[in-house]
Amino acid sequence: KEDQQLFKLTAEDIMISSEKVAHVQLNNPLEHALLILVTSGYSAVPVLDSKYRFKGIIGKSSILNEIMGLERFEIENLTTTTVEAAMQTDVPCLPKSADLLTCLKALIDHSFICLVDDKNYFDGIVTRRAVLEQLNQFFHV
Amino acid sequence: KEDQQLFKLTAEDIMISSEKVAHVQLNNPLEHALLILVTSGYSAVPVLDSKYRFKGIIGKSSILNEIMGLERFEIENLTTTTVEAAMQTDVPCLPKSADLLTCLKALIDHSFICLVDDKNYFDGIVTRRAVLEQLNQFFHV
Ligand SMILES: Nc1ncnc2c1ncn2[C@@H]1O[C@@H]2COP(=O)(O)O[C@H]3[C@@H](O)[C@H](n4cnc5c(N)ncnc54)O[C@@H]3COP(=O)(O)O[C@H]2[C@H]1O
Ligand SMILES: Nc1ncnc2c1ncn2[C@@H]1O[C@@H]2COP(=O)(O)O[C@H]3[C@@H](O)[C@H](n4cnc5c(N)ncnc54)O[C@@H]3COP(=O)(O)O[C@H]2[C@H]1O
Repeated sequence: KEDQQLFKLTAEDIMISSEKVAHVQLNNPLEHALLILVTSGYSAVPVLDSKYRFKGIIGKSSILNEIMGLERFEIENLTTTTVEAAMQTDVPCLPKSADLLTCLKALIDHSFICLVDDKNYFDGIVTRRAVLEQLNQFFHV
Repeated sequence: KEDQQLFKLTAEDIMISSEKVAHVQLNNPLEHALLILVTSGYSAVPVLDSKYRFKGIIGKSSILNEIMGLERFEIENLTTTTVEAAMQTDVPCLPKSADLLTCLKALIDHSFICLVDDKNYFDGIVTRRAVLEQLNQFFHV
């Protein structure tokens, strides 16, 4: 039955692997992160260190919060603030062996989940779109 | 069986109704839309006309594209450009009577779907989060 197919899938089967994921480095200035976000069109992307370990995520929301001062735009913050200072770190991660239902549960409150190995090296991301696509196929057979 | 419960749900059962949805008006300057997006934290929100009819959606991505000039930030565009000039209009809508599987299919490529009646009056939105939450409950019984 289809049930078996769906439950056998893992994050690795539906993930966007690391080389295809737009990301930034910890010590990049915010200006660089904003450029990556605007050219890719993504709301948020992972932040990695120089050894490719996962550190957090940075989005347009956090960058806008940094530059919208009370009176005016503080554009100079884009060159003086680093990604490390503005990123979110309290985000869940999963191993790429996680099953689809574990991914589904984690994606209720997050647009994407980062996949890391036991030494925190970055493997890729699983997105809401990928899980919704599998569920759509499951119900429409 | 649970199957029956899931398939009986409609968009109206899981939607965020219009009075709880952050939105902007067609003729607002972009500066106003940016303020709503930054204070609410949302990536994008619906655009309505003065009679509460749905017109499109406006997000941080479209606003940033308007103000990031080639050489420098063109902040003045925030006061001179209207929401109508920068919004996306080719987005799908559904009636609030749509069933859950119809919502699931539409949400594969959109973070949220606007719900409108037959005269295009805005009823609310259905989000990926709401559908993922129902599917999570369905599989975890
Ligand atoms: N260039 C594009 N082409 C086609 N569709 C696009 C698109 N950009 C965005 N979308 C659509 O809009 C949804 C929300 O994108 P958002 O950028 O807010 O949020 C994205 C983004 O923050 C991140 N993301 C997705 N793919 C990425 C990648 N290759 N590299 C880095 N981050 C990625 O994961 C979130 C969820 O992605 P998901 O695919 O579930 O959901 C995406 C997708 O359905
Ligand atoms: N203030 C908050 N409190 C708790 N969680 C929050 C939150 N803001 C964002 N999130 C979480 O982040 C996800 C992506 O939000 P985003 O703003 O990119 O994308 C949002 C936003 O553009 C829009 N949206 C959601 N609720 C809205 C509302 N009340 N008014 C206007 N737009 C809304 O629908 C998209 C999808 O929403 P969804 O709930 O599926 O998914 C949300 C939710 O899981």
